[in-house]
Amino acid sequence: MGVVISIVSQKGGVGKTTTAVNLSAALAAAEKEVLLVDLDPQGNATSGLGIDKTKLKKSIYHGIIGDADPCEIITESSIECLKLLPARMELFRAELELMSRPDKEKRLLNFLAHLRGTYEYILVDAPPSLSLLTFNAITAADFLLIPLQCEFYALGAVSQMIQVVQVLKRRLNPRLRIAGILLTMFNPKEDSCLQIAESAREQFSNMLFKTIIPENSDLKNAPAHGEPVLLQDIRSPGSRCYFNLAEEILNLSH
Amino acid sequence: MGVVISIVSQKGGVGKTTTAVNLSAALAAAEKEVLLVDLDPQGNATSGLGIDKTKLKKSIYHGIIGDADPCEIITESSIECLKLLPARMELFRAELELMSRPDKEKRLLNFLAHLRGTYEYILVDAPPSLSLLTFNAITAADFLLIPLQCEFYALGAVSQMIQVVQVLKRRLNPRLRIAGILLTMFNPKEDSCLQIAESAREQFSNMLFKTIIPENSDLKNAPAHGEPVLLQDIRSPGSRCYFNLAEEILNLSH
Ligand SMILES: Nc1ncnc2c1ncn2[C@@H]1O[C@H](COP(=O)(O)OP(=O)(O)OP(=O)(O)O)[C@@H](O)[C@H]1O
Ligand SMILES: Nc1ncnc2c1ncn2[C@@H]1O[C@H](COP(=O)(O)OP(=O)(O)OP(=O)(O)O)[C@@H](O)[C@H]1O
Ligand SMILES: [Mg+2]
Ligand SMILES: [Mg+2]
Repeated sequence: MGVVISIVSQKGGVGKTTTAVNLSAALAAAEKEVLLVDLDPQGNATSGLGIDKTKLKKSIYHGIIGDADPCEIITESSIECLKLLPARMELFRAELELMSRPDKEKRLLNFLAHLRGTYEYILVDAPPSLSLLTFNAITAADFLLIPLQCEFYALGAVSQMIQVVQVLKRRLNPRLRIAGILLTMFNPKEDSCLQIAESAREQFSNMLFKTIIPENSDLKNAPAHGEPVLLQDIRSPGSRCYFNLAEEILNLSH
Repeated sequence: MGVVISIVSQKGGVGKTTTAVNLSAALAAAEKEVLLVDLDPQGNATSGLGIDKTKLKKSIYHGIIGDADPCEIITESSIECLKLLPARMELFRAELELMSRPDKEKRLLNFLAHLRGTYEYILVDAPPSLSLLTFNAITAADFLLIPLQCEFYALGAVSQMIQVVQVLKRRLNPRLRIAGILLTMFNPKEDSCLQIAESAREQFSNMLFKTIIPENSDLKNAPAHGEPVLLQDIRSPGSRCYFNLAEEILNLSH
């Protein structure tokens, strides 16, 4: 049975999409069948995989409002074992349209239910918010991965997120666990970065992944080429760190 | 009559809060009466000004749902001419609670109406989304300031935002204008940064501010000290660039 991992943080720009794209690519390179779900109306995971949004007939929007089956939406990527449920701008409308439905937080959970038999890993890239789309990502998940950029505002965001997760776990998803907190854009030459990483270890000690994602220009530039960094240079530090993270994910007990 | 400027981008981490805090401080240093409105449930502008959220009796949440007057919420900052309408986590609830109200996009507009006579500049820090809180920021504004970090995903976000603004301008706020697009975290040594800046000039030519905000460690570290960068070192590049931006804002015709 496939495992659903949602990548969440209400803090913007901490590396959610970069992690979603490159981790799913690394898991696919390890010959796992992977489905990446882009749940951000910005559709950055979709463009990060080089998909042309104008050519899509349907997107995840149609899936969660109940207008399409998964097979009508799922798109190939340039990596064999990696498929995508793409997002486009219309997804902004979903929050308004689902607000009055009793199962509004469970739309993604129900939509992915039939896919767990086909994919070993389903990764969800959530938008930077604590709104209905992110609640859907948390309710559908077996595990959460919380990226933490080494900057002041992002540290507070992690404790806020953990508070929200406790509430949603009780109300909507008792099986939910936090897979870990991932330090991203880590630059050991910056004092403030070292200090933030140090306070993260004190506050969240055993929740941190062993893998730390370095600040890395390949990771920053890969989206402009529309492909994960491992397709550009499999030996670069940007690729290797996400292979290491994939190793930790493969060892999660589920 | 005071001018309302909302700082918006659905892309996360592009420098909205950093701009809101440091631009409002620079305008206050030019002896303008300034009110900064924190409209992000993360409350980063509030912590960026060093305000202790646990000591607040009320926050902007109470203002926009109609439970409190501005004078019950407005807080002093460490800068004489700069006051703040602070945000706390409860603001996440506002979107759900306002959804069914007919004036849901105009709550902030109506709440600020009486304050335009007291403040010369009212700056609004919006969350990274295109949801009800951001619609409130756009509807209440005379001008929009759109930060653009020199990275691939942020460029697409600007064109998406401009599309949304055109729709909201027609429907909700005919007087709205875009004050400008602000290049942030600019690093001239990075090729990708230069390329993104070049495409921004081609796509948005006359909408770009002359001021460019450099990548600067003082700006990155200031939030940890709870104060704008000009209180740390008024001559640093981080301070000077926001003084230059303030100059351009003072010259906006309104
Ligand atoms: N390890 C890294 N080193 C350098 N730059 C990085 C790294 N990871 C991400 N970035 C850059 O930081 C920016 C933000 O990353 P990304 O878009 O993945 O964050 P996000 O959390 O998904 O943002 P949003 O909140 O808007 O969804 C992007 O320009 C990306 O290229
Ligand atoms: N000019 C700059 N130079 C270096 N770092 C910067 C600069 N401006 C902002 N930063 C850093 O980048 C990160 C994101 O900035 P900020 O929080 O202001 O963006 P934001 O758009 O408000 O994010 P969000 O989408 O979460 O509201 C912060 O750590 C901040 O300190
Ligand atoms: Mg993202
Ligand atoms: Mg912000």
